[in-house]
Amino acid sequence: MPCIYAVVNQKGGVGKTTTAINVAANLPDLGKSGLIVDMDPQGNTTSGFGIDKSRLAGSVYNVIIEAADVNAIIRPTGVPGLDILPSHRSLAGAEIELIGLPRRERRLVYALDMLRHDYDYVIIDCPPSLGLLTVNCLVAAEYMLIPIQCEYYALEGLGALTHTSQLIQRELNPRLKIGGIVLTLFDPRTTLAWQVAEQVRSQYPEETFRTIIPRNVRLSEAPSHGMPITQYDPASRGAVAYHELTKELISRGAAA
Amino acid sequence: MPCIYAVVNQKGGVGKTTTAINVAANLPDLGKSGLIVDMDPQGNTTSGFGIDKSRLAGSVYNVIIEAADVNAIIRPTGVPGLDILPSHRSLAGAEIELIGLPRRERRLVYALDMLRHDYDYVIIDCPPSLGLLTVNCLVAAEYMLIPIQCEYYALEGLGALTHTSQLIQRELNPRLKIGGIVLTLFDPRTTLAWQVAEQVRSQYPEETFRTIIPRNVRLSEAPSHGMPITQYDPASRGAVAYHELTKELISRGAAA
Ligand SMILES: Nc1ncnc2c1ncn2[C@@H]1O[C@H](COP(=O)(O)OP(=O)(O)OP(=O)(O)O)[C@@H](O)[C@H]1O
Ligand SMILES: Nc1ncnc2c1ncn2[C@@H]1O[C@H](COP(=O)(O)OP(=O)(O)OP(=O)(O)O)[C@@H](O)[C@H]1O
Ligand SMILES: [Mg+2]
Ligand SMILES: [Mg+2]
Repeated sequence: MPCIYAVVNQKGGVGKTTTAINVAANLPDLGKSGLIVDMDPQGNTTSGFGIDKSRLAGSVYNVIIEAADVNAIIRPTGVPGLDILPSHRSLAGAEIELIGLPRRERRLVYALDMLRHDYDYVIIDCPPSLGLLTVNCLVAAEYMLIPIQCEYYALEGLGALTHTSQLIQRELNPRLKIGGIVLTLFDPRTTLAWQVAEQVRSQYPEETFRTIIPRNVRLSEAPSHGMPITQYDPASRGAVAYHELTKELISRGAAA
Repeated sequence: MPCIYAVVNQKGGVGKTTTAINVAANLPDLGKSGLIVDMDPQGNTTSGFGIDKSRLAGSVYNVIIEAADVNAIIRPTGVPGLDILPSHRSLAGAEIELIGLPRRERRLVYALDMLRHDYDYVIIDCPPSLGLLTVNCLVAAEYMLIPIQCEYYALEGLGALTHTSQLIQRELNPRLKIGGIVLTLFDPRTTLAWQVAEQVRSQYPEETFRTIIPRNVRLSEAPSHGMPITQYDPASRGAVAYHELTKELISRGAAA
């Protein structure tokens, strides 16, 4: 049974995709196999690995809407030991289509139950909303990995997210818990960043990872080359931080 | 009949809220009256003006779901000449509730038709998705104001956005057009920013505003003080840029 993480925050642009890609890409280096699932209609995770969405035979859309075989749609990334269940633009219509389907919150968890390959980890990249696509992710996951940008609006959204996750824990998925909160896009030159980091750590001391992800332009360049940071610039500050974060995540899980 | 702009981009964190607030706040200084509408369940525009969402008597939720009187719910911001139709966390459930309502795409446009005050401009802040809330914004609007962050993923989303807006033009709102594309979060020290800016300008030469919004920490500090940049730090580079942008937007409209 893989360890399933949903990388989730309805606030936009906080580093969900960047965190999903670069944590997943570090897993094989640390001896763990992984599957990354792109549940965002934007498909940034899929293109971040250099995959052309318009030429895909199938995507997570077919899996959750048409109950297609997930094993037939999963494909390799450019990282040995890491596969992907890719997104497609058709996913944009899925939230409305899901409304009329039976067990609409459980379509993803049923699909992941059918996985033939025994991955150690599944990392799910969520869209910036709390609609049915994200609900499907939270029903399938055991842990939430919550990236928080060190900016004012970041704190605002945390209340709504914990409210939604408690609802899901109660009604749909009792095993869901916070796996960790990761401070991202940290710019040490601004007082705002230190203030927000301090506030998040004091509000969630246990959950907040020690590793902080700095703002590092190499992280935003990597997707334009279709590579995770581990391949694009493994010596960069961004790469070192994501390597440390992944080690911390694995050791936390092991300790649980 | 006010000039209605929807500030829209399904990519998260590109500066939609920051652009909506600071363009709207500049209107009275330029002799125009305005109403800002917060259609994002996160309610960042509402809190960006220092309004406590949990103490509101009513919000845009009541207007679009219960057909409450918009004139009774609109309230002043701290900027003379600018009012707000605020958001509320109940809006998070609106996308699912809208599905079962008659004329579900037109709830916002009907409400704005009932406005008693004759505003010059209405500025609508959209959530980071292309669901029914954003569709309501695009049906109500005459112009789309599209913020684009100068980063790789920003270009990815433009195709999906133009696809959706053409659908809306054809099926629901023939007067909808691109009012302008504004380059945001521009950091001149990175080559990526120049590359993306160059690519957007060459793909959309007519639509892209001359004014570029620089990355400026004062813009991200202002909301924590509940003020637009025009009040928080009117001499900052961010304030000057949004003043120039608003002038350009008004003169474009006048020329149309
Ligand atoms: N630590 C970092 N340093 C520099 N740039 C970063 C960092 N993390 C993310 N970025 C860049 O910031 C932008 C937003 O990040 P990303 O797309 O990962 O956020 P997201 O939460 O997935 O956004 P969305 O809400 O649209 O899904 C991207 O252009 C990305 O390349
Ligand atoms: N020009 C700028 N300079 C510095 N910071 C900025 C600038 N524009 C926006 N920001 C900050 O970047 C973050 C994202 O901006 P904002 O919230 O306006 O984007 P958004 O597109 O509305 O996000 P969402 O998709 O969640 O609605 C915020 O913390 C904001 O304060
Ligand atoms: Mg993303
Ligand atoms: Mg916003």
